[in-house]
Amino acid sequence: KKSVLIIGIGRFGKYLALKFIELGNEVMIVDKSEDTMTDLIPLAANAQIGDCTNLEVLNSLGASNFDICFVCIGSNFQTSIEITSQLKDLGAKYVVAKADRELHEKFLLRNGADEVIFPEKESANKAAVRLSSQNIIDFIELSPEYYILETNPLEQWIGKTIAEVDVRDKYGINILAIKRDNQIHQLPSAKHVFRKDEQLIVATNKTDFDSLLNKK
Amino acid sequence: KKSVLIIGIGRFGKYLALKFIELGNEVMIVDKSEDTMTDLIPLAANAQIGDCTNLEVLNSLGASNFDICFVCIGSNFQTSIEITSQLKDLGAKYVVAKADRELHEKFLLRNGADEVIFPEKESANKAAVRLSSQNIIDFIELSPEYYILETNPLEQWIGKTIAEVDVRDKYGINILAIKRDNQIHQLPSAKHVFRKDEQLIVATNKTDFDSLLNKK
Ligand SMILES: Nc1ncnc2c1ncn2[C@@H]1O[C@H](COP(=O)(O)OP(=O)(O)OP(=O)(O)O)[C@@H](O)[C@H]1O
Ligand SMILES: Nc1ncnc2c1ncn2[C@@H]1O[C@H](COP(=O)(O)OP(=O)(O)OP(=O)(O)O)[C@@H](O)[C@H]1O
Repeated sequence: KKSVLIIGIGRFGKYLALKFIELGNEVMIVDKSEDTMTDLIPLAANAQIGDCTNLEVLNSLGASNFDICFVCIGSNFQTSIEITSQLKDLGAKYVVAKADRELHEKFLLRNGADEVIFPEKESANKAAVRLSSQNIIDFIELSPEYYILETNPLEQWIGKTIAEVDVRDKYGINILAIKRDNQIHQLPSAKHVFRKDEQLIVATNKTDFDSLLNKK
Repeated sequence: KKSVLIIGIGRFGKYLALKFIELGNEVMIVDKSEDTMTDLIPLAANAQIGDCTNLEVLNSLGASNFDICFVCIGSNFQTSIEITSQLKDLGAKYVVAKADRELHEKFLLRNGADEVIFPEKESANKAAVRLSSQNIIDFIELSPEYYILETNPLEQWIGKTIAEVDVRDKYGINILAIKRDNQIHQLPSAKHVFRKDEQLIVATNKTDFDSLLNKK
């Protein structure tokens, strides 16, 4: 499981913390105001009150120890960029920042964010795609046990066809597409031969994927 | 394609309008302030300036003619509930409202919203699920041509097995799961026999799905 640092417990930060905790991850929450954290404190692995634009406070968090650091302060451009940039300087491995407009997105990416999330834009796009089309569903959410993910072919599959390996029955995975040289080839035929340089995009359940990982 | 009414051109409303337009839908935008709409006016099918808590203004929009009506006013609880409720009274077919906190979500659903979107919560949950797990990807976004959606078996498939129908090669669709009585059965075997009362969750590209629809 992962260790996650979440700075800024607004609405986005709070739901982020709750979901990471629900999924069994170790979460540390930080906010300058204690009130935002009261409900979460019994659930979080660690909690700290402090202003993260203060370098001493930020230093004390041990940011480089976390798998992922989040900066969830959308409404203050300067603060969020400052904190994002400092986290990177302190050796944070992966920094995800929340933006509240496109300009904000741009500057965060230029100043240390490995990834930026802009909730209004993301959920508006998703809603339009889903409602614009007949019956389109966000399948991943239908079945929390069912994953769609990217993985490499097993060594023992290289040179064999999908049919020969019999991935569906032998391994419980469904190959949706094959990615090679950044190109995606959908619904590969059963005669497709596995190659070392490709990535498989598969649908599978957690149990089967875990046992697949154990076979690597 | 669909006809969409979007009331409230804040950030969520703006990206919603842009994406629906990009996907070829007919969009009417409404806001009490003209500035929010200037960039969109050349692209939208229709635009109106007006306060939608004013019943005359709301009446003039012809809400019942649209496939979907959106109320994208997150920061004013009363206004968004008022407008949502009025739209339903005016015969709107499907009303989607934006909420900015859980209480807001609850009241919107109780007062006319067929569906509520809470961007901060939705994108926080999605980010946590994706980053909590190794390699999990939001596959739908990888390939905008590739859809995951729900559909019925064709009449001519009923009573036959997946293998007999040869859905993958003959129809270009990949059956991820079968839904029956609200239960989801993942990765159905090739021997599964199609029944009239089930829903198929499939992965396919737009072209193949369109031709599938034409065979119904
Ligand atoms: N310098 C700081 N150090 C620590 N926490 C901070 C700092 N500045 C703001 N915060 C906290 O971050 C949280 C989120 O901030 P803010 O409300 O500005 O962001 P937001 O993105 O608009 O929030 P939401 O997720 O609700 O949309 C607040 O609880 C606030 O107390
Ligand atoms: N009564 C009204 N009639 C028409 N438009 C309105 C009305 N009230 C608010 N609006 C418009 O709705 C838009 C969005 O409102 P507001 O900023 O309150 O929502 P928001 O959900 O916080 O926005 P965002 O999508 O940016 O997060 C604004 O452009 C505003 O002018």
